[in-house]
Amino acid sequence: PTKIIAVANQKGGVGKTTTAVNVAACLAALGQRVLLFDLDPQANATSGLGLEKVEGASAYRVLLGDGNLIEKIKPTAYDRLEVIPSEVDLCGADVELARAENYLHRVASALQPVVQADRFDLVLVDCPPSLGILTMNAFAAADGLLVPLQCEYYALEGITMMNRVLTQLRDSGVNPRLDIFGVVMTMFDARTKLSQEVVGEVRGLLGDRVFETVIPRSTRLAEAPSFGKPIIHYDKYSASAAAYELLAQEVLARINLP
Amino acid sequence: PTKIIAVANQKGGVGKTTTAVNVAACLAALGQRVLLFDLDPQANATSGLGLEKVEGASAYRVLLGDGNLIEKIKPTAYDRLEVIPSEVDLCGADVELARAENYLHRVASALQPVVQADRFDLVLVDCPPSLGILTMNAFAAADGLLVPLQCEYYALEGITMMNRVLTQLRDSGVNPRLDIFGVVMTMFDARTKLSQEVVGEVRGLLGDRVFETVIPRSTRLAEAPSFGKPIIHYDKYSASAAAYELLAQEVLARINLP
Ligand SMILES: Nc1ncnc2c1ncn2[C@@H]1O[C@H](COP(=O)(O)OP(=O)(O)OP(=O)(O)O)[C@@H](O)[C@H]1O
Ligand SMILES: Nc1ncnc2c1ncn2[C@@H]1O[C@H](COP(=O)(O)OP(=O)(O)OP(=O)(O)O)[C@@H](O)[C@H]1O
Ligand SMILES: [Mg+2]
Ligand SMILES: [Mg+2]
Repeated sequence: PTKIIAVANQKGGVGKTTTAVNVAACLAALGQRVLLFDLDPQANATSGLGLEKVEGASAYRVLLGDGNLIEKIKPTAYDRLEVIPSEVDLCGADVELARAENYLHRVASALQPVVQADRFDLVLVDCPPSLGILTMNAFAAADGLLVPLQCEYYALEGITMMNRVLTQLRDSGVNPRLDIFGVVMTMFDARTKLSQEVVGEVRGLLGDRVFETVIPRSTRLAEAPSFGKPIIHYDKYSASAAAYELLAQEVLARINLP
Repeated sequence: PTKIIAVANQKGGVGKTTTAVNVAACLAALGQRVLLFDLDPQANATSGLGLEKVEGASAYRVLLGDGNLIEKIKPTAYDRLEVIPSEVDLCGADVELARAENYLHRVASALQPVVQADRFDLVLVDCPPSLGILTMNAFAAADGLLVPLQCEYYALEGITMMNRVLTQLRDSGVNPRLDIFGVVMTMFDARTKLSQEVVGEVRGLLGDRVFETVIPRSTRLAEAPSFGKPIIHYDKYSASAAAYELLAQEVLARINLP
């Protein structure tokens, strides 16, 4: 059965897109069939995988009830990895959806034909940096949340807000099974006390929800998107490629848990 | 007369809050009377200035028509620097405001009594990482936009989106005078080619809208918020404190231009 995981954190710039793109690429290299669903109007995951932004190619029309999500699926240069691209028309989605019926379940119902077709083992949804309607839609559709967390102070503050929203969505019945699938610490800089302190604090707070693998801060990761390549195809032998390969193995093990 | 500048960029984690807090603190140290208006539900600017997040202390009720913004103004530990704090109730603002009358001009009308009181030389509005209704409200109220831009590839992609929105708001009459007041390059890492390339490209695209001062990547800047202090009060003699002091002088010179 196809699993749906939303990569989300309302704090900006914590590595959501970088994690979605690289976990997707590493899982595809491990033999999984993966769909990356870019739900952020910035469309960074789209360009991070080497695709152009094309007007009308996003899920926007489908979320408003026009057409089928399967038609929006595009191939990438990488085996077993496909993408639903984004582009700027998604900008209008929050306001438009707010006025639509059943406005929190538009992503869930749009994904149904994809899940029923059983083409993919995993759908990863890259979310924008907010708790707006697009992100709420991803939460309503997801089996779990993958939360990238930067090893910095402001990012730490965001955990309480995220937890509050999760509880609300669970208790209100929007998605009773919604929970944190895993937290991954990103941009870890071993030379700074701050990184060590934040990782210690997060492991204390969230225990074994936090993946063992920590993603180091690395310029190679920031360079790769300008070539439209995931790190394992841009610099295969780098420390950051190794880190994402390890993380992908942890994600796979956790998905397959009973 | 009081000038209103929105610190904005829909790309997340580019240094909006860090720039708003530190430019505000440096301008106050130069003798300006500054109000920092935290319009981000994450409330990072609030804690970055050492204030607690208090339920009901944000502008939320006032934006929905209940009460006066002047009552929400709080002092900080720093002379001539005051703040309108944020807290999590602002999370609901986007959806609530979407249904309100005149929903794009709520911040502008809430700020009117503050501007008429002439208590401040400058109001800096820290925006969330999105082009949602709260950010649009800040754009409608602003005399200009201060756009922090991270020296990285994904951040570069965001410029076209920002420009598109500005043109829309100007042409539709929401704010005919809206323009980019200035762009500041942030998290510059002199050791990487990527930083140099991005700065070169942005100066080519935006010319003298880009401030001369470039903010270096520095751990001291990431540490300061955990002590609730702007950099000039946390580590006065650091390179990043010097950079923000220079930037504040450039901002002041540009504000006073005829
Ligand atoms: N481990 C890392 N080391 C160094 N740079 C990184 C790392 N992870 C991500 N980056 C860079 O940091 C920036 C922010 O990362 P990214 O865009 O993936 O975050 P995001 O959470 O998706 O941002 P947004 O909130 O805007 O969607 C990007 O320029 C990216 O290339
Ligand atoms: N020049 C810098 N050098 C190093 N770290 C920095 C610098 N500027 C900001 N930071 C750190 O980077 C992270 C992102 O910065 P900040 O929170 O100010 O960005 P933002 O654009 O306000 O984010 P958001 O989009 O979530 O509002 C923070 O942890 C901050 O402390
Ligand atoms: Mg992203
Ligand atoms: Mg911020």
